[in-house]
Amino acid sequence: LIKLVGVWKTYRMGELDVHALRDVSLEVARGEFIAIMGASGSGKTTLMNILGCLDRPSSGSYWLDGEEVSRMSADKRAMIRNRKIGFVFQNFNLLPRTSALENVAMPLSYTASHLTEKEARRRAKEVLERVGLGDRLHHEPSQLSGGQQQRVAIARALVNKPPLLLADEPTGNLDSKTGEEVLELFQELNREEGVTVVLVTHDPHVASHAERIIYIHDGQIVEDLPRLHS
Amino acid sequence: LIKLVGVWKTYRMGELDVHALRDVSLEVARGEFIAIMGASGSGKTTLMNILGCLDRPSSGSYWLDGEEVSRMSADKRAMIRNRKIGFVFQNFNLLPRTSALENVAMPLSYTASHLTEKEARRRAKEVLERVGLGDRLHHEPSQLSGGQQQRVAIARALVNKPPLLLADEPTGNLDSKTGEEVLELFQELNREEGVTVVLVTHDPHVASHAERIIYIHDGQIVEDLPRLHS
Ligand SMILES: Nc1ncnc2c1ncn2[C@@H]1O[C@H](COP(=O)(O)OP(=O)(O)OP(=O)(O)O)[C@@H](O)[C@H]1O
Ligand SMILES: Nc1ncnc2c1ncn2[C@@H]1O[C@H](COP(=O)(O)OP(=O)(O)OP(=O)(O)O)[C@@H](O)[C@H]1O
Ligand SMILES: [Mg+2]
Ligand SMILES: [Mg+2]
Repeated sequence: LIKLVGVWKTYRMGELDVHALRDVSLEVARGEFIAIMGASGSGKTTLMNILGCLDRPSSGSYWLDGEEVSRMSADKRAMIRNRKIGFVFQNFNLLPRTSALENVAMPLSYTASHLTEKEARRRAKEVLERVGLGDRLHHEPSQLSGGQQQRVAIARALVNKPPLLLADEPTGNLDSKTGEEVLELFQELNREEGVTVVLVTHDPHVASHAERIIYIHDGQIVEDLPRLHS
Repeated sequence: LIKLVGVWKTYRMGELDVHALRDVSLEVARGEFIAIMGASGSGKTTLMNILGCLDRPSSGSYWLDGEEVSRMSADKRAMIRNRKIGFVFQNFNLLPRTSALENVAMPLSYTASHLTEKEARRRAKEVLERVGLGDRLHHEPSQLSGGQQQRVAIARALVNKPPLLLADEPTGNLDSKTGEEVLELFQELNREEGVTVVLVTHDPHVASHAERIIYIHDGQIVEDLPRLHS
């Protein structure tokens, strides 16, 4: 499903270059559940933004589902994102002044435009109930706790059952019980719907839910191991 | 230093009332290092916003350093915040389009206005180096990773050495090594400068750095225990 070859991402800051990713190559098969770990600033979000077609490499290639996407136009990449990728952002990126329900229903207007507004809202409600927010449907982001906002972001990424789920530290604001429920939901989608999951985390316990763990250090992949079965 | 008596915080949402805090009473002595834990949505940030004089209780009282602050005007509370409280926000609240260095130097213009701009920037630089961001001084928030932004927020809260440090999930975006360095810095300020620390966390390992742990559930304090010494 995913094939990165020789990807670099460099930011020019005046005379300095910041190499956020250096010569990254990675393959992920359909249906895998992988975790990405590494120190703060090591390049995980940069990698996720490239995988999610939100950003382009400075050099190197990215094949997603058989198409080379890194040189496509912004419009084409947006279409691919809407149809194929669910993204849980590290900083949530929810629409302010918009209820949890409407935030979660939004992707359906791109991908499932055959649904009536009523059906879209019903599906959004189901996913929100799944992450424990059935009693917060009409709250706006500013009326939600940090972990509740994170769960709205998770629900929004899942509502159109995308083939690829990219989750950037999705449990960072959740207590262990709530976090566990979210991870079990990801595992269920992976096992039962074949959703490919790529999850960035700082927490080894969260990473243990994946079958393969990739370690990034200073923009390079330094380890790529199957999880140790306990 | 801190005395809350019978504090309630209620949000009116149409016909429903959301009781974010219910009859909360709490005392924290000067120089203590306490952790607050509880499920997502249980009321931790609401409690921190009241302790930080950013918000007022719906009913009940709050004595900070001998003054009853809950009924003071917004201006008076802002003055108290600037002089006495360092706050690490769950969502960072950094100024966009402003470098890490300037974000961190900002509180000094209120509290240490005798410093020249050069001295203020030097002090900001020292704190940023302390949290491992010496090579990111001139990056703006959008040019920083999630954990780097979190560390800028931490540095800003510490730069004027406030007597009370309130930190709302300050390690949520940090890998364990970087998180440990931040917690050791808090412990050092607590031991050597007598800074009173109130830290919200979902991570029991983080909470173990405190000497007392308070558990919140559905807006109420349900446990208040000294840490088990291991
Ligand atoms: N402005 C508001 N209007 C209505 N309800 C609110 C508002 N702000 C917060 N709430 C509700 O109050 C409750 C407590 O919120 P709070 O942010 O204190 O939780 P928290 O313990 O910090 O959670 P987390 O661990 O997820 O950050 C939540 O259920 C939230 O939905
Ligand atoms: N627009 C930018 N300009 C310059 N440098 C940047 C920019 N965006 C990111 N960086 C730098 O690239 C590096 C990698 O950032 P990235 O966000 O990928 O880290 P991360 O692994 O996700 O970290 P965290 O765990 O803290 O979220 C960081 O050192 C960061 O300062
Ligand atoms: Mg990141
Ligand atoms: Mg909170």
